[in-house]
Amino acid sequence: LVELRNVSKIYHVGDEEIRALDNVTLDIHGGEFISIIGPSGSGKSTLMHILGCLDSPTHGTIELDGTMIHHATPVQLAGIRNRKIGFVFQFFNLLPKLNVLQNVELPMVYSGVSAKERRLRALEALKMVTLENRAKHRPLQLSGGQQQRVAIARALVNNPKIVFADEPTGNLDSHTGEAILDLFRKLSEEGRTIALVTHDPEIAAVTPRRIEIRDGKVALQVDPKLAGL
Amino acid sequence: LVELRNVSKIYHVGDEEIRALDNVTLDIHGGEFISIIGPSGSGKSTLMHILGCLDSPTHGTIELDGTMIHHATPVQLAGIRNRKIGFVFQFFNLLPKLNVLQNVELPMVYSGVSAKERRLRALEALKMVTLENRAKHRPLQLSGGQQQRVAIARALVNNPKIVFADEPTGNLDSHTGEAILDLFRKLSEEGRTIALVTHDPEIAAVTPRRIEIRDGKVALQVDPKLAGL
Ligand SMILES: Nc1ncnc2c1ncn2[C@@H]1O[C@H](COP(=O)(O)OP(=O)(O)OP(=O)(O)O)[C@@H](O)[C@H]1O
Ligand SMILES: Nc1ncnc2c1ncn2[C@@H]1O[C@H](COP(=O)(O)OP(=O)(O)OP(=O)(O)O)[C@@H](O)[C@H]1O
Ligand SMILES: [Mg+2]
Ligand SMILES: [Mg+2]
Repeated sequence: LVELRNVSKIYHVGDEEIRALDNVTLDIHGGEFISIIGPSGSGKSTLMHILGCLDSPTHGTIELDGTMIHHATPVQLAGIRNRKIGFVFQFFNLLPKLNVLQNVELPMVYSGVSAKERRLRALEALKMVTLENRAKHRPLQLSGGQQQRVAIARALVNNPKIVFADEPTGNLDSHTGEAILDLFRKLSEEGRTIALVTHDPEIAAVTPRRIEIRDGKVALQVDPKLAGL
Repeated sequence: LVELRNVSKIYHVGDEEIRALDNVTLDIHGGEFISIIGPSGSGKSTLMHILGCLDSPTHGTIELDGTMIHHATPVQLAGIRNRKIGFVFQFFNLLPKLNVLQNVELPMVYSGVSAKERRLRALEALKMVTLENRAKHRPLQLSGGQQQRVAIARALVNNPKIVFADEPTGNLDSHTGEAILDLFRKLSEEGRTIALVTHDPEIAAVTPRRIEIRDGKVALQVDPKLAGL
């Protein structure tokens, strides 16, 4: 489904070079449930942004569902993202001037869903994260964890084939976090491909595959077949 | 040191009333090391903002180090905050146009510390969170966890008597998180008062006192004397 070949992401700040990703080769197969773990600053968010077609690599190639992404134009990338990928950002990226319902409807505005249908599906997605009672409020009137749950609802509203989530339970207590993990597990059972970044060892333990990153390199891959999990 | 009496915080959105805090009475004594725990949306950040003199209650009184805060003017509040309190926000609130070093120096600019002294103390604080090598970079060039550590360094740079930190390890892997917790423990041993909001049960377990919040009410207080910890 997604194939990275020798992908690097290099930033230049002043005369310094920062290798956020360093020559990463990685395959993600359809229907997998994966967690990405690693120390702070190791390259997890950078990897997710590249996998999610939000950022392009400095070197290397990416193939997503048969399309060579590194050649695609920004408009083509936006189309692929909108139709195939749901993304939950580490710091949510909600639009403060829209209310919660409008934020969740947004991906469907781009894909041309009717206003009535948008509203129904957005309310359903908010029910999945138990926040339908805050539909008319604005993101900054919610707590950190509540905003995170709105961002999760927005990522799921277009029924994406692939979901990339960057620490989706980072601002949630363990009880609320477990409910969100159950949601992702259910989506995985429906055949969608799910990749989560997490610092929580309990979450990493329940996903069949773990990808470990250190200093921009993929360190360790625990595959279900090898690990006998 | 800090006494809350019948403090409520009530928001009005449309015709709805949201009781973020509901009649909270609470004492925090000098030198305590406390964790504040509770579900997402239960009122933890709201409580911290009121304890940290960043927000005022709708009802009730607060006394901090002998001063009745609820009567203080914004200028007086800023002075009290700057001299006595270090605050780590749940989402950092770093200034994107300043570099990392300038962000950490900022509290000392307000308290009139010389440029040379500011620079030395800011670099020392960055060393405490192992980020001195990113001093010249900007916050948005750092990862989520790295930004969080800059926010911690900024909160400590003025040697505050009281430190309030809202999920200071939320974006950190367990190894980096433990290093930060050790830092707070050391500060507590120096006699400072430390209150941390956390979703991490392992952190809550190591602080001598835990305050549990549910639906804006302080549910349970485990005191060291009572719990025999
Ligand atoms: N400006 C606001 N307007 C309306 N409601 C608000 C506002 N700020 C917070 N709230 C509500 O007050 C309640 C408490 O919010 P608070 O941010 O204190 O929760 P929290 O315990 O910190 O949660 P989390 O763990 O998700 O960060 C929540 O229901 C939240 O939606
Ligand atoms: N725009 C940028 N300019 C320069 N360096 C950057 C930029 N964005 C990220 N980096 C650096 O790239 C490295 C990887 O960052 P990334 O955000 O992927 O880490 P992460 O694993 O997600 O960390 P965290 O767990 O703290 O969120 C870090 O050292 C970071 O400082
Ligand atoms: Mg990250
Ligand atoms: Mg909060």
